[in-house]
Amino acid sequence: FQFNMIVVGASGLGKSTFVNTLCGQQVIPRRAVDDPSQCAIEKTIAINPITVEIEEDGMKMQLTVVDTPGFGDNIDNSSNFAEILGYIERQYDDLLAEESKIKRNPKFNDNRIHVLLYFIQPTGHSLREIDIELMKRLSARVNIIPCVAKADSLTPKELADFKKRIMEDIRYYGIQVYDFPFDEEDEDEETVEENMELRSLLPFAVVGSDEEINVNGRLIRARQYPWGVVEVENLKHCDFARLRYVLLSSHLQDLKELTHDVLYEAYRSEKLSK
Amino acid sequence: FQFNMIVVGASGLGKSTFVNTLCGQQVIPRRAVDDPSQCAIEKTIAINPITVEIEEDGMKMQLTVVDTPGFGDNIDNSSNFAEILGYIERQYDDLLAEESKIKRNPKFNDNRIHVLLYFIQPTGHSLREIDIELMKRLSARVNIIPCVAKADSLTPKELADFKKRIMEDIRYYGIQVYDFPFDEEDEDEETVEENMELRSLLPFAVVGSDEEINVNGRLIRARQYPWGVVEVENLKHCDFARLRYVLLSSHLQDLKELTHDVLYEAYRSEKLSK
Ligand SMILES: Nc1nc2c(ncn2[C@@H]2O[C@H](COP(=O)(O)OP(=O)(O)O)[C@@H](O)[C@H]2O)c(=O)[nH]1
Ligand SMILES: Nc1nc2c(ncn2[C@@H]2O[C@H](COP(=O)(O)OP(=O)(O)O)[C@@H](O)[C@H]2O)c(=O)[nH]1
Repeated sequence: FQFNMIVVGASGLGKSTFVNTLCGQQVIPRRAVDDPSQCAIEKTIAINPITVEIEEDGMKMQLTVVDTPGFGDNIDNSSNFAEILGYIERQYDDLLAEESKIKRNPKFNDNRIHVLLYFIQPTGHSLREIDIELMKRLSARVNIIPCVAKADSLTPKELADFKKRIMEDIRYYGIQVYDFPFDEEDEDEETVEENMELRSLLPFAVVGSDEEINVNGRLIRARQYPWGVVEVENLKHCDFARLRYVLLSSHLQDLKELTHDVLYEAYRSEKLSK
Repeated sequence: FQFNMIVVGASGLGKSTFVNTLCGQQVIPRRAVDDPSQCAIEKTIAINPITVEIEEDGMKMQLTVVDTPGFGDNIDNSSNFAEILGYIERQYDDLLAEESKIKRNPKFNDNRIHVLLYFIQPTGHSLREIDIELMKRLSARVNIIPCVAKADSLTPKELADFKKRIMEDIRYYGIQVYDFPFDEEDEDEETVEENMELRSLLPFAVVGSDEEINVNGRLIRARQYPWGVVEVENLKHCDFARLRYVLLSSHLQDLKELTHDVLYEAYRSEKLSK
């Protein structure tokens, strides 16, 4: 069972922490913060796929995560787009090349990205130009699920307003995102309701943590502040648990199918007709 | 009594909220968030001085605040520097022109900026290229006090590590900031201790709020989350109260004097010797 995801967003939005939280283990190491000369200003955005074996619902799966450090830090961020899009398209090119071989490689590794989680700065205002540009350009090549990063920095009202505004921006700018599509005639009522509810949660409010805190005798992933504890799996605190279920369980298959049947096919036709 | 400050930082870092919190009144209106076509992407950074009368320690004062919306939102942010630096230098030029007049204007308004509060994204990592560039260039012209914006999104340990790293970056990149200078021989022990302690708090952890919450029967500015309440004036929650005292009381005079005796003089010599 293989699932490939890429996490995109500015540095410091909690992407590595999210990946570790999702996998339930320290997949991406904590970045050393104590050395100014070890420049945190990565002029080129390094794209690093990391594969980890995780267990979900009793099933083993290979999760490949691509973290994109350094994005958005620079005064001029235009080269970052090209890097991320280039990475996604290279995986399509690899498969295209493999499919056209006479003698195929049985060990070929399909690294096509099944979902891109786009981490949005919790500004409380609206999408930034850089978010609109990037999501628009990538949406033709990969399933995008927009997320509000560090959602614990927004009060419930701010979060609700922000989510509403983000989705209005997404519609206004014609950005295609994965919005839990369903065919009302094909699916049973329960599936329709579930998908409508997930759609209403977009963008998912993400909180992650590398720390486990003792809360009422249980050790859980949480962020401990002087004024209280944010529990990552508490649905009253954020949408992490819902997102995790969507990615690793309920919608994994749909995301893979869309990637293969729609996005890859579109790329292939464009490429072969040139 | 007149004091002029400019607040600089990316959109959505809580600058307007901070100004309202500092003044104890709604000086900068809440931005309308509900209209995608009312583009939040301000391509030019609008520099808007707002003057408000506030009372501090029983003394009336005129506080002029310059908010800088839209900074850092664009894919290419290089023109923003010029705007902010240009604004600061224009106030120096106005005074220079006024001083050289034969017949001076008794009603001349001195709008020179006495302090620039630089709001840093609470990434938890280090200064970004854009922060280093901007602070370095502005430090020759204005007193800079660096602040951690939305400090309630960092746990106590993250905040301490982040503050330490920011100050290391500031030293490493040779960025001149206002660090509560004192002359150990001139000042009394109490003043020396106070300044050393303020210096150790840099960058100031800022939290602001437009809302008043009832906490133990008192109505106080706070941010209410499902997991707890962040109290703006609580020194265990953030440094807001210390910063307010520094700006409007204890160090107001020093900031004005440095602006006039050092920064303006340096600008004047450079300008007149060309
Ligand atoms: N407030 C908040 N901080 C977070 C969250 N997740 C991670 N952080 C902190 O944000 C900082 C940067 O996190 P990191 O995962 O390295 O971000 P990345 O640069 O996007 O990979 C660290 O101090 C984390 O502990 C979150 O959900 N909420
Ligand atoms: N977490 C947090 N959010 C804040 C703080 N101050 C303001 N906000 C929220 O951040 C959003 C943007 O604030 P605003 O003052 O408009 O930011 P500006 O664009 O820098 O002027 C709003 O939803 C505010 O309520 C703060 O100290 N902490």
